[in-house]
Amino acid sequence: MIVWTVANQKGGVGKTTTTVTLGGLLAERSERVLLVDTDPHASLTYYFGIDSEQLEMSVFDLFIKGKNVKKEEIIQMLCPSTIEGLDILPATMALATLDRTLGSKTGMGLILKNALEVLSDEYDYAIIDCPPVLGVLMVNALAASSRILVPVQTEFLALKGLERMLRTMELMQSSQSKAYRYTIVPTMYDKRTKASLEAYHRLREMYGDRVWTSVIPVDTKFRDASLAQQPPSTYAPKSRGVFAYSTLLTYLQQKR
Amino acid sequence: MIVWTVANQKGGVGKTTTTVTLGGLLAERSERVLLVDTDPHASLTYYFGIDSEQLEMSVFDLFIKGKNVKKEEIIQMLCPSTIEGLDILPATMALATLDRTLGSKTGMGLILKNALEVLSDEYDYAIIDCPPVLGVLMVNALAASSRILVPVQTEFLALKGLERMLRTMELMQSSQSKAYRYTIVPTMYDKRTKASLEAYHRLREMYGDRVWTSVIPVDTKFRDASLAQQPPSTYAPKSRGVFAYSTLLTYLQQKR
Ligand SMILES: Nc1ncnc2c1ncn2[C@@H]1O[C@H](COP(=O)(O)OP(=O)(O)OP(=O)(O)O)[C@@H](O)[C@H]1O
Ligand SMILES: Nc1ncnc2c1ncn2[C@@H]1O[C@H](COP(=O)(O)OP(=O)(O)OP(=O)(O)O)[C@@H](O)[C@H]1O
Ligand SMILES: [Mg+2]
Ligand SMILES: [Mg+2]
Repeated sequence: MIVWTVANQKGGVGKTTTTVTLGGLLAERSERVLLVDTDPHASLTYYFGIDSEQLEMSVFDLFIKGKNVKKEEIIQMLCPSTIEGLDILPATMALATLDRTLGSKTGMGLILKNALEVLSDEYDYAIIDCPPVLGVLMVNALAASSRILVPVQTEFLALKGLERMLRTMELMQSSQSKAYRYTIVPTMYDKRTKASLEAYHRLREMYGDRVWTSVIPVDTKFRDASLAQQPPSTYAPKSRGVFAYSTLLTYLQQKR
Repeated sequence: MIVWTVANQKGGVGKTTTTVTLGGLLAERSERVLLVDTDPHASLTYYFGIDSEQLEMSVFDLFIKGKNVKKEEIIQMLCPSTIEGLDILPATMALATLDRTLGSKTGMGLILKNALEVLSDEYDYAIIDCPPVLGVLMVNALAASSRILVPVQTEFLALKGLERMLRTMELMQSSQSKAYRYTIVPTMYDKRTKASLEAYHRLREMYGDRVWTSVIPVDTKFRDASLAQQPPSTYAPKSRGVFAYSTLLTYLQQKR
């Protein structure tokens, strides 16, 4: 099972949209896919019409049960989606308390990694959607994954703090003693504005081949798809936004 | 001094934009204004061209010094802005560690409230920009303020989880035994799409007079203003976005 994390401390940059769109495209290509929601605000969970408040079990329970959680227990936490081959490990608001209650305990950084290893023969891909926070949930996501996707809006202010954040994420992951692989995904690119073009060139100057070779354009179909509670790849398969994500997916699969 | 908090656990909804625009408008009306950045990603700090990584002192130091911080020490943390009468209390990435290190200690919820009381004869207004997280920084902001402004995108997915979040914020504040006053500010309203209109009507149905009587429209000038590192009220004073915020400001000042 290949595990990707989608993360950025800046809010509203398209983390959930990236997770859902890539997940939908992989399921169309007959891969078995698990989407993991680690955001207490539960956007991914709500996206698929799952009422986070009604859930009895969620990612939060993985942290309560700790290292000895059994496969059957994890499977009970999963929710099917309307898409064949695509399941959700949902989030609840209770995750917002994790940093305060468990943050300083040792060994809490590998809970998600352990749980996904238990499930690794059930799925081909797992994609983890992160909250816009550098906390214990992010540490877990980084430890569990082989590559981090960092959506970055193509605007100048979005480039501020990016360098520092990438370094902090590297530190958070370095305790896992493995290669730190990330791909910057320029998103919400608006070809009509000069600011977008300039910011994109600046990104490529600063990060070279760590930046994906293309961009995700601004596309209103993404909002419409979330209103329809369908992955963009199902809702608007021929849209330029989905086409861009399928190019990204091919690029990522070649990189492994 | 009147203190407002701008908060929403959802990312990218316009919290920083709301804080900067209202701050700029108040300074134009010759009010003395302090903008407080409690987001570890430091968007507000970078907006004003302040390099968060070079700062010796920031909001983080208020938590280190604790209740006995002196007025001179707080004044040293402040940064002037290019706008007459508008100062910034900046943020650093170190704030990301607060929940893990101080979250469970008692008495950490009133640090910001105490500090702003010390400064209360220096400013007429203070506006606190929050990270998209329900944590110890949010507890501090809620305790320090008389009203919470909640920017909400006019789209269906943005309405999911809103009820739960407002209730959680009320619980976080109830320990301060004062009235819980919030105003929902519909933002990024796009009059061309039916989804925006429907979501706006849904908001009014659900929350009645807790929703501001108008909306902040989608306006590309906000991104341009942040690129120019000027408050929107300075950069594009006649834009429809700034006009909408000045109507909001008049509404809020009448509500006190
Ligand atoms: N390429 C795009 N073009 C236009 N709109 C987009 C695009 N990508 C995402 N959006 C819209 O932008 C908003 C924010 O996206 P999303 O919720 O995926 O961001 P996020 O980074 O997950 O936010 P959070 O920080 O709250 O987790 C949504 O309304 C989404 O539909
Ligand atoms: N009314 C609007 N119309 C168009 N763009 C807007 C509007 N308000 C904000 N924006 C843009 O949306 C993006 C997100 O805004 P902003 O950074 O203020 O959100 P935020 O809620 O503070 O995000 P975070 O969750 O990261 O703190 C920015 O690029 C900003 O310029
Ligand atoms: Mg999200
Ligand atoms: Mg912000």
